[in-house]
Amino acid sequence: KIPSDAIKRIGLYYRIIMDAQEVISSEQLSELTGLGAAQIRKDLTYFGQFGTPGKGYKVDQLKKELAQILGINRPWDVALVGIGNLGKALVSYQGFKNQGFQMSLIFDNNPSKIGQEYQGVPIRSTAELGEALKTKNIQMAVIAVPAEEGPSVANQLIEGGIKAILNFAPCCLKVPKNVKLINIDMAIEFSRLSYYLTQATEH
Amino acid sequence: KIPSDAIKRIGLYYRIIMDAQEVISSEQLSELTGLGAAQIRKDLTYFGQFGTPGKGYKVDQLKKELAQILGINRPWDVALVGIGNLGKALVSYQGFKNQGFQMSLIFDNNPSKIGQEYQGVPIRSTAELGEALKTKNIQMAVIAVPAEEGPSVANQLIEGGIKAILNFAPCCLKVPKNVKLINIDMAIEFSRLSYYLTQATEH
Ligand SMILES: NC(=O)c1ccc[n+]([C@@H]2O[C@H](COP(=O)([O-])OP(=O)(O)OC[C@H]3O[C@@H](n4cnc5c(N)ncnc54)[C@H](O)[C@@H]3O)[C@@H](O)[C@H]2O)c1
Ligand SMILES: NC(=O)c1ccc[n+]([C@@H]2O[C@H](COP(=O)([O-])OP(=O)(O)OC[C@H]3O[C@@H](n4cnc5c(N)ncnc54)[C@H](O)[C@@H]3O)[C@@H](O)[C@H]2O)c1
Repeated sequence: KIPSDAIKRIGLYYRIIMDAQEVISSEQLSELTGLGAAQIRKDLTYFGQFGTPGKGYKVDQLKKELAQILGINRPWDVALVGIGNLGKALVSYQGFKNQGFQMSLIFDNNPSKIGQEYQGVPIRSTAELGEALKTKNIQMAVIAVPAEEGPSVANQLIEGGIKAILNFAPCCLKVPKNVKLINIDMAIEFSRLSYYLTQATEH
Repeated sequence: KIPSDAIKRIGLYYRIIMDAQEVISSEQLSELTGLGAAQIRKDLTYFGQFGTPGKGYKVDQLKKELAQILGINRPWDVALVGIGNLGKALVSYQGFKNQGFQMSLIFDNNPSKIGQEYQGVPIRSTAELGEALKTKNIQMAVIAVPAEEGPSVANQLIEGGIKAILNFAPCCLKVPKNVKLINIDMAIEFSRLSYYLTQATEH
């Protein structure tokens, strides 16, 4: 079982080699990422024998392999629940589309938003969430609703067949074993920064 | 040296006990967070002797202690660079202010934005970044500019005395040893989800 940190680094290597020359060495990747060359080589060997010792990795080949490993060699339709300030920023963001992730279904429960469009995508009522997800066979969703709504929205998504959730709401979600949940909690990241600043002044 | 994951969990415990009763047990915290009770007790012992075995933790006391450890027992002025879609979502967000983090300085380099206000906060030119940061003794900053601008913005911030950076731009930043950098890379989190979905279907 490959550590999640290694998967994150693989995602980073993939993005970095998007603009790379024909051949790239682990030293060059180390220079670009700030990670150790040995770490990079180890991460890549989890997945196979890439590259030639002393020569480096053929970029086109590595790109293909990493895209296949990460599953980004195909488009993904993503459901977004909550088209507020954060939701709008996420839908406008080109960076996700560049890797094949399209927020193609938007749900909200605010009557003044339902039936509107955001960047050409219709805003649907969460009442039709389950049906819409199953019809389009959506497996991935983003939660961008207030904390108190997170748990019920997560349950609705899972009932609709969602198997992978990126959650921005500052709440603890309980999901079944076969559902992958990633929480991005920005407020907690801020408190990590204040922790380190406080430590630094105390020593 | 306490692992960064433990610091993240401490931030989570703090938020959870904000709404807690007078006394809370590690079992209750386990129920609320989905983390193991033993893990929780171990995390808390990094920082001192809290609570009474068999009885639990006094919430008011634990709140005070954790706020002090995390450094969120005081307000923090945060500089934001880049008031685009993501920047606006961040400034509007009440959740940061609830923990004492206020984005009180906003910088951008778009002439049509400079001199405007966002939610009552003036948008300043990045040309005056260094001076404004030093005048207000700002130590913490958020980077919400495009990837290609990230490195130069980071350098400007560090020259202006910033010691802690939360970076949303999908670029690798190099910072001195005394600067704490946290990267939030949402596109990479998406590729982790697609990795797990791809694994699930292959097994
Ligand atoms: N804005 C940020 O920068 C930021 C940062 C960190 C975390 N978050 C978190 O992200 C979430 C969204 O933040 P925001 O600033 O966009 O808030 P917001 O209030 O602007 O948007 C929330 C949206 O969710 C909708 N909504 C509420 N309940 C719903 C439900 N049951 N089903 C469907 N839609 C529902 C609302 O109608 C609204 O459109 C919150 O949980 C917040 O804590 C936001
Ligand atoms: N929008 C999202 O949901 C999202 C998600 C993940 C990552 N990101 C990343 O966050 C960053 C911001 O995204 P966005 O959607 O808000 O983009 P945006 O284009 O809406 O906003 C970028 C802002 O930065 C300003 N800017 C550009 N160069 C600058 C400089 N040198 N100094 C000061 N300001 C400068 C622009 O004028 C603009 O206001 C990007 O790096 C993006 O990759 C955004």
